[in-house]
Amino acid sequence: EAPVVSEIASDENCTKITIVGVKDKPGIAGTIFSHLADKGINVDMIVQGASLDEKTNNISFTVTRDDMNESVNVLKGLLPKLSATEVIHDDNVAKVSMVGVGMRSHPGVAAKMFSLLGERNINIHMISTSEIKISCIVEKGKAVEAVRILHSGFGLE
Amino acid sequence: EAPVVSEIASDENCTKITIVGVKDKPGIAGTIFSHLADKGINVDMIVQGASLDEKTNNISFTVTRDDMNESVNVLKGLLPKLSATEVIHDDNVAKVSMVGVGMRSHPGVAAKMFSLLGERNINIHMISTSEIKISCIVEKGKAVEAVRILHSGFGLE
Ligand SMILES: C[C@@H](O)[C@H](N)C(=O)O
Ligand SMILES: C[C@@H](O)[C@H](N)C(=O)O
Repeated sequence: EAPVVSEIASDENCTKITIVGVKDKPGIAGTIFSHLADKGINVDMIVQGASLDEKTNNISFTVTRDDMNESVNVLKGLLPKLSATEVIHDDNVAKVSMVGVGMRSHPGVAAKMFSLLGERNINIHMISTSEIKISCIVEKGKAVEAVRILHSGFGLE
Repeated sequence: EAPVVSEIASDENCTKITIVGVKDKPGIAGTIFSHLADKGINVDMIVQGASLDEKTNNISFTVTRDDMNESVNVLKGLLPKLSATEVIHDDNVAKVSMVGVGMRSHPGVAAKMFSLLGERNINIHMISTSEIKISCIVEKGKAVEAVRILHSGFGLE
């Protein structure tokens, strides 16, 4: 089927948080997100790439602005238990998402989204994809422009 | 709405690839995935966490077994252009996914998935989430057990 991008939107009520240097062993992710869940914190995107050394890894995620400080405090409290290095956070971000069908079987769709943003000098901080949704975290001030150029590039004006 | 996990499945035709130390500047992700798309390579998950230093980043993604070698070669060819360090890859992996509704607004769902896997000593290599799907990359040999314990833990026997 031809890939159909049906919706492009941004969400500026978004902050990104990364816990750095956690042990890459079973149970760590469960511990982190259970502690956040216990505080009633809704986590939106969770993104973890592959460990480079199979010893440590970093886990990035996003929460609303209201939950950023509490999330950071929860993670800082866990640093010793996780043997992790630090927690970094940034509230100057927004999520830009493209929703569609058939996107996985069309390798060019994600490439085109990333290229359109790159051509306008919009840096992509985080990426998460599924068959029906591609989400990028960008600088908050660029979210409106990002949606506009993606609408234009994908013919959704 | 109560979170409803409707489906839990694994995909063993999965290999993970990471390009390490790419420049964290606009256009890099577009370049990488355009080159892969030009070869007709279907990329499944793309996962990029936040850069730690705003200078470099790593990008992980998955492709089928048939596409792993070509993907690695494409990336190796791009290393100079991207000022990247290396390409790492692992074919001893599988994707385990939970599909549901209302998962984003229920912070405990991802935490429970990660904890169930952790309790059985199943290490999580990569994580990618959306409102309706949580995907984890684990060791291939653990995929069947992972699906079984998640079915049991979420009451989907
Ligand atoms: C690392 C890569 O995602 C880069 N930040 C880009 O925007 O293309
Ligand atoms: C880093 C973290 O994801 C760890 N590998 C775990 O399985 O919990």
